[in-house]
Amino acid sequence: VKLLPLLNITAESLMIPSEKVAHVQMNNPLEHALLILVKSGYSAVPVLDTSYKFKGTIGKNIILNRILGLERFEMEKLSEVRVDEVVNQTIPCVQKQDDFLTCLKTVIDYPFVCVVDQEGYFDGILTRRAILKQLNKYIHV
Amino acid sequence: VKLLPLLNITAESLMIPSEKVAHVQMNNPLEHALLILVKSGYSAVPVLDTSYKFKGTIGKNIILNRILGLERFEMEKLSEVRVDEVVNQTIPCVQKQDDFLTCLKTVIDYPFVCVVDQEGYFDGILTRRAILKQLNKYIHV
Ligand SMILES: Nc1ncnc2c1ncn2[C@@H]1O[C@@H]2COP(=O)(O)O[C@H]3[C@@H](O)[C@H](n4cnc5c(N)ncnc54)O[C@@H]3COP(=O)(O)O[C@H]2[C@H]1O
Ligand SMILES: Nc1ncnc2c1ncn2[C@@H]1O[C@@H]2COP(=O)(O)O[C@H]3[C@@H](O)[C@H](n4cnc5c(N)ncnc54)O[C@@H]3COP(=O)(O)O[C@H]2[C@H]1O
Repeated sequence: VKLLPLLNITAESLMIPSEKVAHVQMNNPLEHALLILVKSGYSAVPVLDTSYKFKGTIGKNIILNRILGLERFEMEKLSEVRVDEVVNQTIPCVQKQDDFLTCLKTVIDYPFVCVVDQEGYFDGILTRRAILKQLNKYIHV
Repeated sequence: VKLLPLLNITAESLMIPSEKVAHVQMNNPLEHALLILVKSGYSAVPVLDTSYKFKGTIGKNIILNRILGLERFEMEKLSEVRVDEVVNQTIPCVQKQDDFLTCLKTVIDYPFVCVVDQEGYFDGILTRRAILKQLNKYIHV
């Protein structure tokens, strides 16, 4: 099994570029974020600010947990609470030039990680599927 | 890089056994399924019947899509619709003795696959995280 070519692959060649990534903005109400998540079908998506800098991620679970009251889901809160109040900022990031082993390590505990540049602008996302496809390709060589 | 020991690992040694897997039943209302999903934090979980046979999976997206009306999420449908009306039955399954390469191939397109025996009884789930952890361990040897 020749794994050497795999080790030279960078995040940039594996990532989904920003223009193909569904995202929401920090100042959106949760109602808009939940609609984007349900329509796109994704569990979670990146959150950006108005200048396209990466701020974190938001997922269906964060939103549903926020509106789950004692007796029911309090749907009215969806229009009252904004994304910036519940955004998850603990997602690791990588840079375009990071190598395959770094990328593999970061997706062990996260379905996707974000690719950002040195100033924090959003370049794209690196998914577990992209990493697994590459590994499956090289493991048969 | 010595990958040979990796190839002899089976699904059984990597799976999360059934007693540790959150699941719902076919005859549960969607309200119960959504609560299990929000409380456990999982995007989707296996669906079993009363004799513990594997029937499919259900996730937050299937449920939210089902109750999304023209103007709002119609929460009352959560108590009117049952899991068996929306269960996703297209998830691939593996068996306990399947080898690592088979397991790797099946999780490329699915966050998890179910491990079932020859009669269709549920043994556990095989997650992308378990596969990635093993690959990361052997790729450094
Ligand atoms: N529309 C679709 N068509 C075909 N397959 C689909 C799909 N939506 C989801 N999947 C499959 O389900 C996996 C988990 O999706 P999830 O939404 O939980 O988790 C996703 C989602 O949160 C995020 N993601 C992926 N692509 C995205 C995009 N274009 N924009 C925003 N977020 C994305 O990255 C996570 C991992 O994605 P990954 O591709 O590794 O893994 C995906 C993919 O294998
Ligand atoms: N409570 C928690 N503590 C720590 N990390 C957590 C976590 N919940 C989720 N994660 C992390 O997020 C990933 C995606 O979870 P998700 O719920 O979308 O997708 C999960 C979920 O749908 C299902 N799953 C995992 N463990 C489960 C369990 N014990 N019972 C039922 N379903 C499970 O398998 C999918 C893939 O799981 P995987 O472990 O590869 O990947 C998990 C794991 O890395």
